[in-house]
Amino acid sequence: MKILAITNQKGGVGKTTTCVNLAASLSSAKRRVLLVDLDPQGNATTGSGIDKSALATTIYHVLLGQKKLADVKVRSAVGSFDVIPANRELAGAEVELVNELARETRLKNALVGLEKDYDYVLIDCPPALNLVTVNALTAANAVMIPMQCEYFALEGLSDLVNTIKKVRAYLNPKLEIEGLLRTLFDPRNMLAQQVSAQLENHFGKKVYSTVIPRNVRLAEAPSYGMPVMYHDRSSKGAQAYMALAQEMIKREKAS
Amino acid sequence: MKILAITNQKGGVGKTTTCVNLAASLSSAKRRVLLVDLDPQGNATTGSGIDKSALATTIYHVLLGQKKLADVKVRSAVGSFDVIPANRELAGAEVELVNELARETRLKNALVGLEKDYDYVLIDCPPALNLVTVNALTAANAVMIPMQCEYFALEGLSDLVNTIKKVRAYLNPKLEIEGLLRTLFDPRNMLAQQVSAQLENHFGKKVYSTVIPRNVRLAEAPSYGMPVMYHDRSSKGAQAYMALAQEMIKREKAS
Ligand SMILES: Nc1ncnc2c1ncn2[C@@H]1O[C@H](COP(=O)(O)OP(=O)(O)OP(=O)(O)O)[C@@H](O)[C@H]1O
Ligand SMILES: Nc1ncnc2c1ncn2[C@@H]1O[C@H](COP(=O)(O)OP(=O)(O)OP(=O)(O)O)[C@@H](O)[C@H]1O
Ligand SMILES: [Mg+2]
Ligand SMILES: [Mg+2]
Repeated sequence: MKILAITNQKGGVGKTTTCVNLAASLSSAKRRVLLVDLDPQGNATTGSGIDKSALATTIYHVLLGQKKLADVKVRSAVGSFDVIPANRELAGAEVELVNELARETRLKNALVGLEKDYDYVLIDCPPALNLVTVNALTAANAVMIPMQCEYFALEGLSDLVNTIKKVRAYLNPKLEIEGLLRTLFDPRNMLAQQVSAQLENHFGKKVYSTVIPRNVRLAEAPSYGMPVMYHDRSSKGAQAYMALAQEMIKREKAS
Repeated sequence: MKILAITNQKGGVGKTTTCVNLAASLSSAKRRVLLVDLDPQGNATTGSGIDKSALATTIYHVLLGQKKLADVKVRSAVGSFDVIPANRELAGAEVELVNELARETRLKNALVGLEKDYDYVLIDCPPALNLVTVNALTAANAVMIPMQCEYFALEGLSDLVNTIKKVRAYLNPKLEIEGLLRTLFDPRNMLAQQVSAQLENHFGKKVYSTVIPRNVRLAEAPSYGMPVMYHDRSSKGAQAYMALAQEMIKREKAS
């Protein structure tokens, strides 16, 4: 089972869009997928067609030891993948977990025993390097870093890489960066091309060959509560995430 | 002295871009401006041309009571405004402040006595509704909400408005939403037009008439460490932030 943390503390780089659309693309390729929403904004929950206001229990209750993952699991409205939902309550977990035992391994322990149920677990992280994100990095065996090819996103990369190194040293020796995903990419933009070239120079093979273009269909899909492949299958956005799913499956087979 | 918290927990909506460019535009209109960077990413610090790695003390030390604002203040490289810088160390403040006395009023108390020095204090907030953001809302007398006209940004608005109401009720009775600023606006995008119309219907006069268009010069400027008016003064981005400064100055005079 691959447990993939989709993370970048820079805001608005396409973490949630990647998580939801990759979940749908992998499940349409017959993989069994669990999406875990670890962001109190609950965007991955809404983007999967789930009504946040109707939820009695969420990932918050799992992290605080009050519920098991199976108790809070729901099905995506469209696209046949399972979701561990989140809502605003999760914002309290950061402070409440600080003085608790095993505060960094709450998610990792909750996922124990699911190996036979899923092929992929995709974790959508909040835009912060906090205890909730550390839970994701401790539970994961791979990290995907969505990257908008702009200056502020590039600036934050070293802090993120340092945090991953620390988690690998103290909490999760298996943790590896699987790849950097170029998102919201506009090829006409000189800056984007320059940043993209810097990523390839610096990270080489760790940069996915699939590039996600800026495509308005990706921004529209969440308002219909569905992944883009169910909103407009022929769109560049839908095609790109299906290509990413294929690239990941090929990497699985090669390893 | 206007103390403006520039905040939205949705990531990547243009908080930092607004803070830096508004600081430059107001100071070019002969207002005395202090920019406070409250985000551990330190993007407003870098966007003002300040080298984060060379800083010995930052806003982190002010919030923990180790330094006064005047001790950590630096001058922007270009654009003649003062900056209270931030770096990655600030990420620790959230947890360290939790059990401290007056944890919500640290910034407010630090700003006491500056009324005669500045006309505007602009606070760049992190993408979260956490204790650091509550410090900004408690210190502020007005809130500006940068809003990308897309679904996930709209979804988060009610949580933000509720948080502002709570801070007003328990910590800062003067706190008012001054306005919502439409950012990264692409008029060709149907979704953006729909969301924009919803904002005007719901918030009326509280929506600034100035709209910030998507303009690549705004994304380029930070890589030169300067506000966009010093990178390309004739660009749509620079013109829009100068218009915003004028709109704010007019609102000041009217009140
Ligand atoms: N490739 C794309 N083309 C067009 N719009 C996109 C694309 N990817 C994401 N978006 C839109 O850009 C905005 C930011 O994306 P998203 O919310 O997925 O980023 P995020 O990193 O999860 O943000 P946060 O840091 O707030 O969690 C959203 O409005 C989304 O709909
Ligand atoms: N009007 C605009 N036109 C083009 N690019 C923009 C515009 N405003 C911001 N940007 C770019 O979009 C990205 C997001 O903007 P910015 O970092 O200011 O948002 P933020 O809300 O401060 O993000 P965070 O939530 O991470 O703090 C940056 O790369 C910035 O350079
Ligand atoms: Mg997100
Ligand atoms: Mg910012």
